[in-house]
Amino acid sequence: QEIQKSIENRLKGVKYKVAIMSGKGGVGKSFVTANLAFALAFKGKKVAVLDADFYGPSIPKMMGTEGQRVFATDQGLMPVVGPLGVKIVSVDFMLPDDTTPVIWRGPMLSNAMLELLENVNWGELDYLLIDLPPGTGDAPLTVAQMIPNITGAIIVTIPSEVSQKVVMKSINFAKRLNIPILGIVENMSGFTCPCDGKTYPIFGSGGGKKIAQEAGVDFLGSIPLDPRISECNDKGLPFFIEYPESPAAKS
Amino acid sequence: QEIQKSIENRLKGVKYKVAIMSGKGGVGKSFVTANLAFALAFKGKKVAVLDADFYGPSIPKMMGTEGQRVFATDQGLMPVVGPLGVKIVSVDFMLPDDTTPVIWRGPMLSNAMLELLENVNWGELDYLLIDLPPGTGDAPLTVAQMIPNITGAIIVTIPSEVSQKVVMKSINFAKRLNIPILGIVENMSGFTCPCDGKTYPIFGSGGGKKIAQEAGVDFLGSIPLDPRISECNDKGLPFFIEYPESPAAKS
Ligand SMILES: Nc1ncnc2c1ncn2[C@@H]1O[C@H](COP(=O)(O)OP(=O)(O)O)[C@@H](O)[C@H]1O
Ligand SMILES: Nc1ncnc2c1ncn2[C@@H]1O[C@H](COP(=O)(O)OP(=O)(O)O)[C@@H](O)[C@H]1O
Ligand SMILES: [Zn+2]
Repeated sequence: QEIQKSIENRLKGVKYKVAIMSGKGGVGKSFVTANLAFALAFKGKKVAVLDADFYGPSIPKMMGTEGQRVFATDQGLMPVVGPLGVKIVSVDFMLPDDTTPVIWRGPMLSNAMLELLENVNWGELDYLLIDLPPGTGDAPLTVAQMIPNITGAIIVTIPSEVSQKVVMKSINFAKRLNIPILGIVENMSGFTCPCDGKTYPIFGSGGGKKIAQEAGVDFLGSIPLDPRISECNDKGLPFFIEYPESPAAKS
Repeated sequence: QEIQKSIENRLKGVKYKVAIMSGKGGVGKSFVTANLAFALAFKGKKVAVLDADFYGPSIPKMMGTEGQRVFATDQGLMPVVGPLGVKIVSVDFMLPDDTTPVIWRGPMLSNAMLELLENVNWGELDYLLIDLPPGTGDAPLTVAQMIPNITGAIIVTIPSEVSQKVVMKSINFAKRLNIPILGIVENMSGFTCPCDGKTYPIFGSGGGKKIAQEAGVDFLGSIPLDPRISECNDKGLPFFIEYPESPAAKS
């Protein structure tokens, strides 16, 4: 197809393409994507982030680039450049304002996604991180079917059993579409109270390891529930943590 | 249209139709829906729940009805009956097993939703609660456009600023589609540590009230982060809480 060729052309300078997915919303996919991007950029890598969640984009705010715009030039659509030189593309950079709902049905969403993939000028990159929305519908399908040679997917979950069920669906989705699974990151593993240093497993515990075993994939590590994480995300600042960011960053 | 008529016919015995939405995933929509249904049934009301999240259904597990089936009879599709007599319909009751991903694009999803709305025999009900998926795409649109006279929507959020942005989109979605907003419930407001009784605002604080003011709607109350809630949800047991469930239950 014509479209496939022009997408390949736009992505030919990208070494690794990694999707961050979960199936379940609110588990921390955007937080993990933003901090992975910051951590890789901090090590001197050339990194970009594609916020593929058109209905609920959180990347612009988490990466300190709220209200910026993507401009069209004769070289194509130029990404916004955030902290540490990370290039970012999100639908929020193309809307009148960021409280405007994107009320699109599947076909319109897929077309908008294809427009982006065909026209964004990413340049030379070591990593393109793709923050996928919850679910296994149009956006993940278009990404999986139209982006050539995806290096792999990092699956994010929280410990609860309710979330595991839905996360297993997205693992089976990745397997069906031949996307290699790089591993599982468990987020919001427990809150360590400053008053006594005790850890309270608010969403339960062990869910991430269990899924990794069931699905036969690596467990990349866990990230605690930490008020400073939520605060950094709200302020758009990188939160470097000694948790799986290092194993996840190696992938 | 033909379809609209048969949906109206199926819903003519339902007094109140309430959508529980948020735009953002993982804020506790399914938890609020399940407990609202249990609380209303506990007061003797006839209640049903439609799990409109086809990609990530959590209602069956939270309401203790995992693995059950919906059967077709000459009267139509008969809902599963859960604890306290609550009737439940979810796509998980129609899949081979609940880790099978629903890999459908928009049009297929909308058709499946219409099939359900046309064929489920709800019978006489006081309340039909509709648990909407995250986003403002095919599922919320089909519900908003095809279900006649929706009583209103309850919006669920967590306190973080990142979530508020996305929740505002779903409020604007409801306003555009003329769905009255019954109010805002803030969930995961803070964790009260048993060791010292101090409350830690893990996801920040005040987000729910702020959105209620900005959008000019009622603030129905807040629910704390509580490990017992996550546990009850994983076990499919009703967790009666003295928080906004009472004001929300009145709506
Ligand atoms: N480990 C954590 N500790 C505290 N807050 C977190 C953590 N991970 C994510 N958050 C917060 O939880 C909310 C949901 O995270 P987000 O990355 O938007 O999830 P998703 O992209 O899966 O929907 C955000 O407000 C974010 O700041
Ligand atoms: N107040 C709360 N305290 C502790 N856990 C909660 C609370 N509300 C929801 N949960 C848990 O958080 C996860 C997400 O909730 P869920 O209702 O599935 O969200 P949504 O339907 O918005 O995606 C589930 O594991 C649920 O058990
Ligand atoms: Zn404590």
